[in-house]
Amino acid sequence: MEKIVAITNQKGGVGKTTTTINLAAALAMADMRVLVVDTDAQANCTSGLGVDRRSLRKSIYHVMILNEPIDQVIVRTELDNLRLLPADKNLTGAAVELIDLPGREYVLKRILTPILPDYDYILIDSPPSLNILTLNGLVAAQSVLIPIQCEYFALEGITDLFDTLKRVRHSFNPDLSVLGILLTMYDERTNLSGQVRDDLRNYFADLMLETVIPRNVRLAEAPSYGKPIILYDIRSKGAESYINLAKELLNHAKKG
Amino acid sequence: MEKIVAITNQKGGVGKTTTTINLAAALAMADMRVLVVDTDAQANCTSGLGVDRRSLRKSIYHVMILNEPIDQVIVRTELDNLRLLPADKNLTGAAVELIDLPGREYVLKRILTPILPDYDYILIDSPPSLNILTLNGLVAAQSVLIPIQCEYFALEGITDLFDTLKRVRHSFNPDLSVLGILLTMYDERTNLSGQVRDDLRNYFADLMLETVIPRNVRLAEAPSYGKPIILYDIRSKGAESYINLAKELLNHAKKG
Ligand SMILES: Nc1ncnc2c1ncn2[C@@H]1O[C@H](COP(=O)(O)OP(=O)(O)OP(=O)(O)O)[C@@H](O)[C@H]1O
Ligand SMILES: Nc1ncnc2c1ncn2[C@@H]1O[C@H](COP(=O)(O)OP(=O)(O)OP(=O)(O)O)[C@@H](O)[C@H]1O
Ligand SMILES: [Mg+2]
Ligand SMILES: [Mg+2]
Repeated sequence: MEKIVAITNQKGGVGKTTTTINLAAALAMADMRVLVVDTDAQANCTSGLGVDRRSLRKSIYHVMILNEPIDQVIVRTELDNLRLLPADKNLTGAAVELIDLPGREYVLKRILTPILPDYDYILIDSPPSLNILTLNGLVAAQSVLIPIQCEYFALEGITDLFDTLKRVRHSFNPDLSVLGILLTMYDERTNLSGQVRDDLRNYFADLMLETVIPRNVRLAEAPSYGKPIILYDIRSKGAESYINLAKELLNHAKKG
Repeated sequence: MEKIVAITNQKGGVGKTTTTINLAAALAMADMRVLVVDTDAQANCTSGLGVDRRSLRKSIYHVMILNEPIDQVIVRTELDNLRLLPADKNLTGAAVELIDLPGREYVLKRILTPILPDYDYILIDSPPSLNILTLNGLVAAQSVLIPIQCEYFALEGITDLFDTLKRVRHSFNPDLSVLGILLTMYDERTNLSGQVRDDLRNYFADLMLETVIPRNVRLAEAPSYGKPIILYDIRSKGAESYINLAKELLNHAKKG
């Protein structure tokens, strides 16, 4: 598994933030030093890790746009090995402010460079769009993890995402690989989940990760307590599946 | 119910597109002439109504950015009373192209003006972000319908949305009202759904719509056949709830 991973899918509500938080926590539990980077103005990663975005004086916005030093903005979380570069509402304007900056696609990559030695893994959560913030994540990353719900609209958007990855490789980040496609909110009681899974397996064969994340209400409850699932309910199916995902990725060879 | 309604929530995956398609179809079934406007580059409304975005020569992009006449781009759907102004992938670039246009917030409002007399209702589906396309929808609309999942992350984003509505009223559209907040994907088996519903009812009291949309897999299956739920499975709970929603809104007095 590469050190810097972007968790990306422009379709909304497919489990990007839930995957970022809980994969990061599972890796931290396995004694890896992990940084979560929240690039979404909704700041769901920030609140899901128990940090109140309204109480922050500085966020990723101040580092990317106002050149504040990154080590003064990174905060601790309840897990010793897990740190966070938090987001706040200012990011809503960042998409416009970044447009006029020279090298606008490389800003995130540039700000992460000095702290790379401090972490084993850096997970970047993306907003639900193919905007300049998502692009910054794909340029800074060495590989991309694609969460996808087992539903039709999520399936439809996947070709757009792969087109975007091709463009990013061509213009900005030639070494960007695909870590894998992760099925989320899988509900074995419905035919739909099974059909979409089969479609994806036929089409993307070796890019599909073995681990499948089931629909599990404990995963949706945990964020209201500001805790990753392993601190909220370690016995739940949700916690088990993200621990399995961390194990699978730690044993993972690089894919194309 | 006002004629032009934006269906908006920057949180991803809360049921914006599903609500736009199925409310529009239920209104069309009640003999209203309805136009659906798809402003999302994912073009889920377009495919959910059975139109292949790749086969389109023109879309809303060509009308908003290249000044093509709107009546040459609007297409028919399987329901006689329901038309569609389709989206396509070009919209991904539109957010940047619109930034430099004078009066960029009013472009959608301007292109809809000549066709207002042809429709009883115009429903505008928004992308999952507070970008210039969502803003265009909020400026063109007379009221806004806010779908919200009964989950924590969706609850968190609602204050940002109301802040945005305040700014839109102040700078661009003073008469923008809130048609209501619609609970979607409600799962009565989980405590979470009930808790979030109660939080919302305490906080937003009279803005909450009576109709609640249950989680119903038939709603997630219908888009793969390009059909609204009333054509895919009229007997399902999903179809029943959207028909109830249409009834409630048709009898609806304007709210603040
Ligand atoms: N496996 C799961 N089982 C049950 N609920 C889940 C699961 N994964 C995520 N959720 C819930 O589904 C909703 C959407 O997930 P999440 O917010 O992580 O998606 P996202 O892709 O980050 O959304 P956005 O596009 O808005 O950033 C959240 O309320 C979350 O708590
Ligand atoms: N009531 C429901 N029951 C079951 N599934 C639903 C329901 N409403 C929507 N869905 C499914 O949930 C997913 C998200 O819904 P939808 O795409 O309509 O949300 P959205 O807010 O438009 O997403 P985006 O933010 O990406 O535009 C879709 O796969 C849809 O089919
Ligand atoms: Mg998210
Ligand atoms: Mg949508």
